Amino acid sequence: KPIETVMRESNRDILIPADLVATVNQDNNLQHVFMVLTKVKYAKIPVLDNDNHFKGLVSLPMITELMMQDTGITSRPLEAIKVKQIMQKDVPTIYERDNLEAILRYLVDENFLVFVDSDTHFKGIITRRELFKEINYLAHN
Amino acid sequence: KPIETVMRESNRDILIPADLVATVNQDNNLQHVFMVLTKVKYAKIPVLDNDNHFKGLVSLPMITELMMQDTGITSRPLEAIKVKQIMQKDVPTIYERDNLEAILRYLVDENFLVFVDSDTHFKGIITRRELFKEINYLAHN
Ligand SMILES: Nc1ncnc2c1ncn2[C@@H]1O[C@@H]2COP(=O)(O)O[C@H]3[C@@H](O)[C@H](n4cnc5c(N)ncnc54)O[C@@H]3COP(=O)(O)O[C@H]2[C@H]1O
Ligand SMILES: Nc1ncnc2c1ncn2[C@@H]1O[C@@H]2COP(=O)(O)O[C@H]3[C@@H](O)[C@H](n4cnc5c(N)ncnc54)O[C@@H]3COP(=O)(O)O[C@H]2[C@H]1O
Repeated sequence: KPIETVMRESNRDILIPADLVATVNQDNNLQHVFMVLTKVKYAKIPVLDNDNHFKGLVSLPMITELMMQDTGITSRPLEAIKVKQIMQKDVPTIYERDNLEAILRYLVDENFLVFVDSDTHFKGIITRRELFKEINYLAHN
Repeated sequence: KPIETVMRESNRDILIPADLVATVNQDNNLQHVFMVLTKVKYAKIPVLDNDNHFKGLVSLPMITELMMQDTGITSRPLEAIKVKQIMQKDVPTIYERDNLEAILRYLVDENFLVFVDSDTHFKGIITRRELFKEINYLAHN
């Protein structure tokens, strides 16, 4: 397993810690989440509860879908709906970051992985970019 | 260079051909592009002209940014603006797909690469997912 052994040798951390990740609270209304996603420009971001537990993921298309009406585009429904009502909930989470082979396999179909502790408190994300940087770095050394 | 030699041995094509890629025409108005991006759910897609030349990339935040006003969210400006006025134009394109090391390096900072011919006609995209599948496949063989 050349890739895994080669990654083991590096001790760079590939986790982006929670305080650097843009998130929203599950009780925020969609007008607020629409503004956050427009400002940060990330395609999808984590949704947390008041105790920093990971609850789901939200993206702009999940919100803009509700704005499409026969008469055109309207933002009226957004103020009354909370993100917890429309967020994606079936999200794989990981508890440890040393099984690089599993991380690589997950990142084939996901843009990033959500890292939590044993109480599902949100700890950060592992992104495809960080894994590519790792593979790139190690391929040259 | 272990990764490159190992990738050379595989002859799977990592290109997603143009006819499978969701695109918009640079003269489409933003109301139309808003609807396409909401339906296909891709974070960013290519913008072409009438002769299938590659012209730029568009994402929902580029559009929703124009909908944010002091009074709230409005879709009124969208019908009168064409996507060519707001699209991202400084996009790296590639002409050949055998230099895997360059592709890997590009995909550290880009979600996908745009593949064109010598006349900048759009031919398809090379995505991070396809490259991960390749690396994953070859790491096990
Ligand atoms: N402000 C910025 N500056 C420089 N490059 C930028 C950037 N925003 C996006 N990119 C580049 O575009 C890729 C795709 O970002 P996207 O927002 O679609 O998808 C992102 C986003 O949904 C999420 N993500 C990454 N960093 C985040 C953060 N700090 N907070 C929240 N979500 C984040 O993870 C996905 C994969 O991110 P990854 O870093 O692998 O890959 C990123 C990165 O290479
Ligand atoms: N309908 C779907 N079915 C299954 N999985 C899906 C999916 N939509 C997205 N994904 C997964 O989410 C990743 C990120 O997609 P995103 O739309 O942010 O970012 C996408 C999108 O901006 C663009 N892209 C990919 N395929 C496209 C297509 N057929 N047409 C237009 N753009 C495409 O390339 C970026 C990277 O795509 P990649 O495949 O590496 O990575 C994809 C893929 O692993």
